[in-house]
Amino acid sequence: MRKIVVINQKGGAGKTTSAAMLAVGLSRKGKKVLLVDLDPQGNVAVWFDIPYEKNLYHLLVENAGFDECSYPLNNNLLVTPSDKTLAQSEIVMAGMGEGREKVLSKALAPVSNADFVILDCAPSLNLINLNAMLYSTEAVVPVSMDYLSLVGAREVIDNLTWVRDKMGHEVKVSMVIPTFYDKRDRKSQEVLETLSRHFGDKVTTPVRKNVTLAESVGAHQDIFTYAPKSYGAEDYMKIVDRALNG
Amino acid sequence: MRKIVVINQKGGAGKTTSAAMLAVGLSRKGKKVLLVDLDPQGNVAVWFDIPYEKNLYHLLVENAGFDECSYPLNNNLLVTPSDKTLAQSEIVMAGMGEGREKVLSKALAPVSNADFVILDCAPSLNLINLNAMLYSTEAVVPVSMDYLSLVGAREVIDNLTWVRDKMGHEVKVSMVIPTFYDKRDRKSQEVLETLSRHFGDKVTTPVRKNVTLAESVGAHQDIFTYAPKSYGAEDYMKIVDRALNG
Ligand SMILES: Nc1ncnc2c1ncn2[C@@H]1O[C@H](COP(=O)(O)OP(=O)(O)OP(=O)(O)O)[C@@H](O)[C@H]1O
Ligand SMILES: Nc1ncnc2c1ncn2[C@@H]1O[C@H](COP(=O)(O)OP(=O)(O)OP(=O)(O)O)[C@@H](O)[C@H]1O
Ligand SMILES: [Mg+2]
Ligand SMILES: [Mg+2]
Repeated sequence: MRKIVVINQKGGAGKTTSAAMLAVGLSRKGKKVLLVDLDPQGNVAVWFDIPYEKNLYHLLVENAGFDECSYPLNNNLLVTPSDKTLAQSEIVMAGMGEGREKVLSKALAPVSNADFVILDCAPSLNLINLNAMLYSTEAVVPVSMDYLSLVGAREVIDNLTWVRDKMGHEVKVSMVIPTFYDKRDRKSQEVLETLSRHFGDKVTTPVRKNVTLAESVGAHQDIFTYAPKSYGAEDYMKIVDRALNG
Repeated sequence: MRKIVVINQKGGAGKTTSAAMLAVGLSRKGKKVLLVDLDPQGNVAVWFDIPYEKNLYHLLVENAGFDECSYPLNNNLLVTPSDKTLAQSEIVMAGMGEGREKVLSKALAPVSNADFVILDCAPSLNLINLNAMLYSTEAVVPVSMDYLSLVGAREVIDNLTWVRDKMGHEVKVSMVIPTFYDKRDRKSQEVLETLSRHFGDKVTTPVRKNVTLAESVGAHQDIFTYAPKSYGAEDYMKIVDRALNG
């Protein structure tokens, strides 16, 4: 079972889009996938218009069962949504003593028949994201083509190094996804080169800036359904194939 | 003294760019401005390459003096930077009892000779942002031209309403800034119309998608210095003028 944390502290780097399109794409290829939204913004449930009751908050701090807190998007894909109530989980967990960084791992322990568990992180340095890093074995880092997002990616590496050195848990970076790529911008080219210099062959095909990706959200559909021939669908499908062969 | 919180929970909505360009633009027009970075990403200090020692963390929880924690960017503009240490402030403040939402107001009480105090928020729902709302009298909400950023803007309004009803403190929305606007995208037009319907004349001139704004960060300059004739400089200067006359 591959346990993947999708993470970059920088806002708007393309985390939710990458986590969700990876999850949907893998499920369309027959893999069993669980997508967990770790952000109180709750963008995953908003995007796919998921009518839910219990969510990650109940799973983490109210001892709800995993089945009560997960909802099928298709035959191969379950989603555990979040919303504002997740901010309350952070507070409760911060108040626990020992074990506060293992709450998510405990809550997801019953999940055993998935091929992939994908965690979509909030743009913060918080206890829930630490829980996510401790649960996962690999990290996917979306990086938008600007200087500040590179700074965010650098911080992810520092955080993963800290988790390895201070907590003895290894999360390897399996993919760095260049997002909002526009080959006409010299800036896009420069940032892509910088990423390649630091991350070599972990850098995936770039996801081109493509308004259909933003439109698919308002249409409450994944990109493969909304615009199967778009650059957005094409780029993310290549990333799905890479994840399958990785 | 105008106390402005720049806020939108959505990542990458253009908060830091708007807060900083508003601050710099106002200072260039002779106003005395304090810009406070409330985000542990510390993007303001990174952008302007500010060599600092004490920062917002020391001001909030180590009783450092305001003068030790603020640095001049020009004759009219002081910056109080942040970095990872700010995450520690959040933890300390959460542990305080009564008064935990007033720590920032107390820390900024000595600031009296500024014309504008501008607070750049992190993309989160946290105690520091609540402190920011309680200190401020007006809110500026950058909204990028996509559905999820509209959802974030909606949440800002809900949060401000909660602060008014539950805590008796009024923060009026003085400007809603459309960001990453591209008139060739139907999506940009739709989101702009939606904003106008909800916020009427509080909606400012849109800030057009303009790669020079992203480049100015890597060049460690504000847009007026980096590219004075660019759309980025033009759009933000109109917003500065509007703030001056507002
Ligand atoms: N390649 C792309 N081209 C155009 N729009 C995109 C692209 N990728 C994502 N978007 C849109 O940009 C916005 C930001 O992307 P997204 O929400 O995935 O980033 P994020 O890192 O999850 O943000 P946050 O930090 O708020 O969690 C969304 O509205 C999304 O639909
Ligand atoms: N109008 C624009 N055109 C092009 N690039 C822009 C524009 N406005 C901002 N940017 C760039 O987009 C990125 C995101 O903007 P910014 O950092 O201001 O957003 P933010 O809301 O502060 O993000 P966060 O949620 O991480 O705090 C930055 O690299 C910035 O330089
Ligand atoms: Mg997201
Ligand atoms: Mg910012």
